[in-house]
This record gives sequence, C-alpha cells and structure tokens, in this order.
Amino acid sequence: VIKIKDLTKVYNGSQVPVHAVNGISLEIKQGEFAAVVGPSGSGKTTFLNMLGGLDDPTSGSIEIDNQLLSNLTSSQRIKFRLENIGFIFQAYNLIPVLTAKENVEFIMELQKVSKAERNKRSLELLEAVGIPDKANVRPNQLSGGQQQRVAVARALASKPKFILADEPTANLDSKSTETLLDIMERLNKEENITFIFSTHDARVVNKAHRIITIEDGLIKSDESRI
Amino acid sequence: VIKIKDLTKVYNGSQVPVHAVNGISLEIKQGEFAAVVGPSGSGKTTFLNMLGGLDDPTSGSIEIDNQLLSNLTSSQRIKFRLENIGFIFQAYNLIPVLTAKENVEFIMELQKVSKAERNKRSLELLEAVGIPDKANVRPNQLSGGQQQRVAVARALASKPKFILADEPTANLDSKSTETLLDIMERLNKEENITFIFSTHDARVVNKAHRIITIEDGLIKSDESRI
Ligand SMILES: Nc1ncnc2c1ncn2[C@@H]1O[C@H](COP(=O)(O)OP(=O)(O)OP(=O)(O)O)[C@@H](O)[C@H]1O
Ligand SMILES: Nc1ncnc2c1ncn2[C@@H]1O[C@H](COP(=O)(O)OP(=O)(O)OP(=O)(O)O)[C@@H](O)[C@H]1O
Ligand SMILES: [Mg+2]
Ligand SMILES: [Mg+2]
Repeated sequence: VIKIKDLTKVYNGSQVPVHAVNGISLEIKQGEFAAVVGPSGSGKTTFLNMLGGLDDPTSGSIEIDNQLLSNLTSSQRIKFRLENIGFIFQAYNLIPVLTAKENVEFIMELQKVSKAERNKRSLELLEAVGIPDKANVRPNQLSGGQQQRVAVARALASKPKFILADEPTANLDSKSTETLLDIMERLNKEENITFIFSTHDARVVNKAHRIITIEDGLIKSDESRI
Repeated sequence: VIKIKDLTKVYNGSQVPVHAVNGISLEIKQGEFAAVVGPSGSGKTTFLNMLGGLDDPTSGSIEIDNQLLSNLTSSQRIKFRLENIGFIFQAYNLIPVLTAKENVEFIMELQKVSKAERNKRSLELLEAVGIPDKANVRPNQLSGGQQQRVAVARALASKPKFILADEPTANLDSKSTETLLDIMERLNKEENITFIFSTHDARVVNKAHRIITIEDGLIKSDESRI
C-alpha cells in the first residue's frame, strides 16, 4: 500500500515560486487501477514523479509498503525503484542508441533477468502492443505513437509491483489505446499490479476503478466506482 | 491551393524498406479546416512533413499556390516555409534555451516583424492559450501540455497562410483543447488560414470540415461535411 501525507513540491526557479503540488494526502492499496485527472499544469506529472521516487518532495512523506522513501539513500532508492516501480514517462525517455527491443529489455537486464526470459517477454510485449516488426528499429525511426508503445512495453516487461503511467495513450489511436488498456487490465487482475495513470483521455478514465481529480496541486475529488 | 500528386515516401533504413506514404493524391483549397486521421504508424507525420517541405518525397509532387516544392533550392524552400507555413510538431521542438515568449517570437523575428508587434502578438497568444504567467519560463520548467501550447502559439503568431498541426492537443485537457480549437476556428474564419491537423482526438475531428483517413500510407476515405 502507498501512503501519502501532506505532500508538497515547490519549484523555486527564476520566477515566482510554483506550488506544483500543494498538500496531497491519500492512500493507494495494492491492485488498484486509478486515474489521476486534472487540467494541464495542475501537478499530475510532479505528483507521479515524487511517487516514483524520481523527484524529492519539498515537504510531506511517501511510504510504499512501510518503506518511507525519504529514509532511503540515493543508491537504495535506485534499487527500490528497480525492484518495485515501472514508469511510463510523458515524454517516453527512450534510449536513442538502443532498438525498440533493447529499450524494452533494458530494465530487465538491470534486474538480472535471464537472457532467454528477457527475449521472450520483450517479443511478447512488442507483439501485444502491435509493433513486433519494429523490434530492431531505433526510436528516431518510429512514429510518435510507436515510441509511446515501446515506453509502455518497457515498463510492463519488468513486471513491477506498481506502474506509474504519465499520459500513456496521448499519441495513440482508439484501437491501440483499447489494446493497451486491455493488457494493463489483465496484468492488474492476474498479477495484482497497482496502476496509477495520469491522463486526459476519456477512454482511460472510463476504465479506471478510482478517479482522483487534481487542480492547482490539490485534490479536488477522489471517487471510487465498483 | 495545395495540389498533391502520387506522393510517396519510402524509408530505406537498416531494415525492410518502409512505405510510410504509398501514393497519395489530393487537393486542399485555401481556408480549409481538415483533419487527417488514421492509426498510429499510418503515415500522418510523414505526410505532414512533406507538405511542410521538411522532408523530401521519394516520388510524386507537391504544388503550393502554383509553386512546385521540388523546384525550390534549399534556401528558397526555407524562405517559402518562413513566409507561408506554420508547423506544430508532434514533439513540439521548442528551443530549450529560449523562454516561452522568446520561442513564440522566434519565427516572427526571422520574418522581420517589428519588436513592438512581436511583443504584442506573443503576449496575446500566450494569454489566449492560458499561460501568460509562463512567458519568461524555459521549456524544461513547463508541463507537457504547457510546452504543447507554446508550440501552438509559436505557429499561430507568424500568421502564416497554411498551418500544419501534428497532434496539437495530444497532451491537453478538454478545456485547453476547446480553447485552442476556438482560436484556430476564429483564425480560419477571419484570416482564411488553411488548417491541416493530424489527430487522434475526437474533439478535433468533430470540429473539422473535412476528414481525410489514412491507413498504411494510403487514403482510405476523404469526406467533407457542411
Ligand atoms: N526515419 C524513419 N526511418 C524509417 N521508418 C520510419 C521513419 N520515420 C517514420 N518511419 C515509419 O514510417 C511509418 C509512418 O510513420 P509516421 O510517423 O508518419 O506515422 P504516424 O501516422 O504519424 O503515427 P503516430 O500516430 O503514431 O504519430 C511508421 O511505420 C514508422 O515506423
Ligand atoms: N522544473 C520546474 N520548475 C518550475 N516549475 C515547474 C517545473 N516543472 C513543472 N513546473 C510547473 O509546475 C506545474 C505543474 O506541472 P506538471 O508537469 O506537474 O503538470 P501536469 O498536470 O502534468 O500538466 P500536463 O497535463 O500539461 O502534463 C506547472 O505550472 C509547471 O509549469
Ligand atoms: Mg504532465
Ligand atoms: Mg505522428
């Protein structure tokens, strides 16, 4: 379970301080399928980055399975992320010199998954997201939506406990979106992986079991269905 | 008017040749508001890049207002683009070292628009797309949707004859999308600017007067309403 208390993030750039996240408290249990929605600039990416340990809060705490993230040293945090969290970035962040297949296998390699198993899982996932023919192609030769699907496959391949997905369907057509959501729903049911999406996509929101609405860095509403 | 005849683009990368655009012929008149839709990987970006003179066809021709793009030298093409075409990139392509306002003014500066006029237009547009407070902020301090809006403002600011928009609402919430579409519709009506969108967004498709569907680099259907 993820416990978030009084979480804030203030950016002190060159301008007026920006209260990107302004005091969020909530609990997310294992196996949840939740969507974080809100206007552009409302704090979704900042919130997800802190949850994933990619960014430090200004104040407040995040506890994942009784582990307070702030108690981890920097190398312990990297290990913790590698073992528990899969991240799909809003800007994909694929490694340009690696092919699609190598990008998908990258994290599994760090996790010391066997070569045979890495090969099997990456090919299965590239097939599942509809781009098996792009396995040996580099990101700059892929369309926007193809790059997005490689980023998704990469996060799913390592079968982490939690998957944080920042607008994973932004550049996808309806059919690809539906395919992606089916894969994620299945992983959620069969492996009890927790999914937390940030999204503007109505089709993703419709599949979510819980909808957390953020505005100006604060939770405006938090509704569960089913 | 834009006349496209037997347009193809074949990528001969390291793999099997990819027929990204496989023979497209069509005509787009001044003042049209058209959406190009189709699955991820179907050729929309490749098609728009060729229309905008950013990429060379493998075969076929593009004629814009009686100017055959292939007859232009490389520097003539840059000049032609600067004077006629505004482009909103799928990956935004903002200049990292410039602020939002500087990014928006950049093209106007190349067009020798006066300093006073550049200032007025950039501030008006940043206001219109909802991020006036981010004028002096660099792209890496903006959210995904805020970067997208800067990219939109930049293309609109130079008031070109044709605007090619590659998935301009992918990272935007409903309200920002609606605002953007209103601005574009108004420019289309008042200034007779031609808009050609590539999009997966149903809200954009609903506003389009013409819907061109692409699949595997070919036109599958081309329907006008009104
Ligand atoms: N530089 C390149 N080298 C090789 N293949 C390429 C290159 N650029 C694009 N492609 C391929 O051409 C096809 C069409 O790509 P394009 O980017 O035009 O698709 P798209 O319709 O814009 O997709 P999306 O909706 O995902 O943005 C894809 O299969 C893509 O992998
Ligand atoms: N490094 C930074 N420095 C300063 N301000 C920042 C930085 N990163 C983000 N911001 C600001 O924090 C606020 C929240 O940004 P965030 O990226 O979390 O929004 P978002 O909800 O993900 O938006 P979108 O839907 O457009 O992706 C925005 O106003 C943004 O400009
Ligand atoms: Mg974001
Ligand atoms: Mg594209």
